[in-house]
Amino acid sequence: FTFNLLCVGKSGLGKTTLINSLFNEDFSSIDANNVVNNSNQETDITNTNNNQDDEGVQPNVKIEVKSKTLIENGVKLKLTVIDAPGFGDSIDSTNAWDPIIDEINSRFDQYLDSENRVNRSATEDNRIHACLYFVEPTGHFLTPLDLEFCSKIHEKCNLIPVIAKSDILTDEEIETFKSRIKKQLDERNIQLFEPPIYKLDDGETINVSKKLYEMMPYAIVGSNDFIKDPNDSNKLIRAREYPWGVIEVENSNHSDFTLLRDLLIKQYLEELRERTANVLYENYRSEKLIK
Amino acid sequence: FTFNLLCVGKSGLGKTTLINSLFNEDFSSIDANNVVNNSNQETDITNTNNNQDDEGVQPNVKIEVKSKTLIENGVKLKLTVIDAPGFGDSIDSTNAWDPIIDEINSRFDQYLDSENRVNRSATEDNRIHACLYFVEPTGHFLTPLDLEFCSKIHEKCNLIPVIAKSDILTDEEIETFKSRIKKQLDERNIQLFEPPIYKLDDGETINVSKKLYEMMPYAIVGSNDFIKDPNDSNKLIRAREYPWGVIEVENSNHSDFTLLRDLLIKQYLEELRERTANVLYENYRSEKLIK
Ligand SMILES: Nc1nc2c(ncn2[C@@H]2O[C@H](COP(=O)(O)OP(=O)(O)O)[C@@H](O)[C@H]2O)c(=O)[nH]1
Ligand SMILES: Nc1nc2c(ncn2[C@@H]2O[C@H](COP(=O)(O)OP(=O)(O)O)[C@@H](O)[C@H]2O)c(=O)[nH]1
Repeated sequence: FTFNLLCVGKSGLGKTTLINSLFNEDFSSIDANNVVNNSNQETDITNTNNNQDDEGVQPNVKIEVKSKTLIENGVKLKLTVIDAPGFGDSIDSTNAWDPIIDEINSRFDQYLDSENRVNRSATEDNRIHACLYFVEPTGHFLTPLDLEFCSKIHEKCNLIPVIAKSDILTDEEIETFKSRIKKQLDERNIQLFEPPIYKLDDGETINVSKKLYEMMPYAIVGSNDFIKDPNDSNKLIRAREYPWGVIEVENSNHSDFTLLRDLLIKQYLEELRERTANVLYENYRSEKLIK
Repeated sequence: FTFNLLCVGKSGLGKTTLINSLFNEDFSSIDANNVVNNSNQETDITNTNNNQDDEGVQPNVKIEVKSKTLIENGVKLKLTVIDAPGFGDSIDSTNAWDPIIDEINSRFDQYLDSENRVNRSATEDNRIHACLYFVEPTGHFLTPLDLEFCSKIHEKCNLIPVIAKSDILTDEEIETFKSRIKKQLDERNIQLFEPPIYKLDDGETINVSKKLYEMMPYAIVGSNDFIKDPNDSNKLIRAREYPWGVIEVENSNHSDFTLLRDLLIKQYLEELRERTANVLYENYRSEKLIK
């Protein structure tokens, strides 16, 4: 039972911290497997020009893979986090999305090959089941890079944008920012993962699903630090302590963290895997066969 | 009596809010004068390629100028804020610093010309007296763009880097971030504005000057919102209200805002103008005469 989560965003947006908070693990202590491909050459800014082909800039983006086996909902889950350090960190981020798109495609290809083999039941599903895209909390708009990346990835991968480090914005600023972001995404027909609604769902369940979708992009906060739970001094909770107050990661008045955790882990993990298999992979497969 | 302040940083880092907070004014309501030069053509990302010359990328950065007459320390002051919208906001930020360097140079040239005229006493000093550079509060390091810009500007302009929206970082994270930033700047010999120490200064004054320098880059917070002063309900103070607490802009436990205001306005305004005239402009002038 695998779950493969792609995390994309500029350095310093709290990606590592959020993954640790979501899965209650420490991912920073694992050694990453670096995917060896074109973009993993030791290119720095001066080298980039030497690597130019007709497509232009060779992006300085690596693909890093870390796996852990967890128990989630009583089930053994192999969680793999795919990170893309370097994305958006150079002065010139042209084509920064290419190594990431290549990674998604190569995992589709890998599955395509394995489907054609004799011993299919032994296939581990390495396809990307969801992409968490971290948006800088400027309060203004999605950047050109945000829009370019999202438009390139939403048809290959379940896209879940999040507003990183959203504690920087007041509730009012979050509202304004979210509605502007959604408008920009709509204008470009960029599709986000939508929790499916089933015929047999009751009203309550339907409302929860709808709310999960309406609240995107999730304004999230994560933390590697713990304090005593003010309501239960025997428990520890993740928090960020400031001179002016304490932000509690799991407090729904403080951020949408619990909504993201519900979507990603507690309620829709299976739906994310299914949409990958039945819709996104099938689209990839038919496009490939047509060519 | 003029003070010309250049503000540079990506969109959404709170530049407008900080200027309003520093000078207790509303700069967003003034119409900006746009400087008409090469980079002011309506270039968007697709056009950029058409404008390439041997130097490569034509940056999509404008220069905007806004002026207000204020009373500071009982003196009439013409404050001019020079902004560079578009800086760092494109997918490719190569050469984004060029329009800004051009602006500094053209103001030096303007002063050079006016020095050669008959009626010199009527000359208004339009040279850039200080540059506030806004660093994204990632908590990690200065970005390649930060370093490139700072190394290009520090010999032309009094450089004062600030950590924008620093309320996103805990006190501990600010300490780590500041020492990494200073190390990176030292490694490249990037010089920041240093409050001068005079022979007749007493020990107290010397300590204040040294502290102002050691605390750079200033971890700042600004706000356009006001609340009642908890200590004096007849007064209003700038603040940011969150579900978990209230950040007070002028509270020195909450940010270095008051230190920046001391440096920029209350104590070293004259020193900034003098260093521009006696050191930075003189260097520019001699280099120009040599050529
Ligand atoms: N204010 C705030 N800071 C955060 C949050 N998450 C992480 N940080 C801090 O941001 C810095 C960078 O976090 P990190 O997880 O390493 O970011 P990454 O480079 O995207 O992996 C660290 O100092 C974290 O403590 C958050 O939700 N809010
Ligand atoms: N957390 C935080 N937010 C700020 C701060 N200063 C401004 N903001 C908010 O950040 C957003 C962008 O601010 P603005 O001044 O327009 O940024 P600019 O694009 O750099 O001029 C607005 O929603 C501001 O209220 C700050 O010091 N801390």
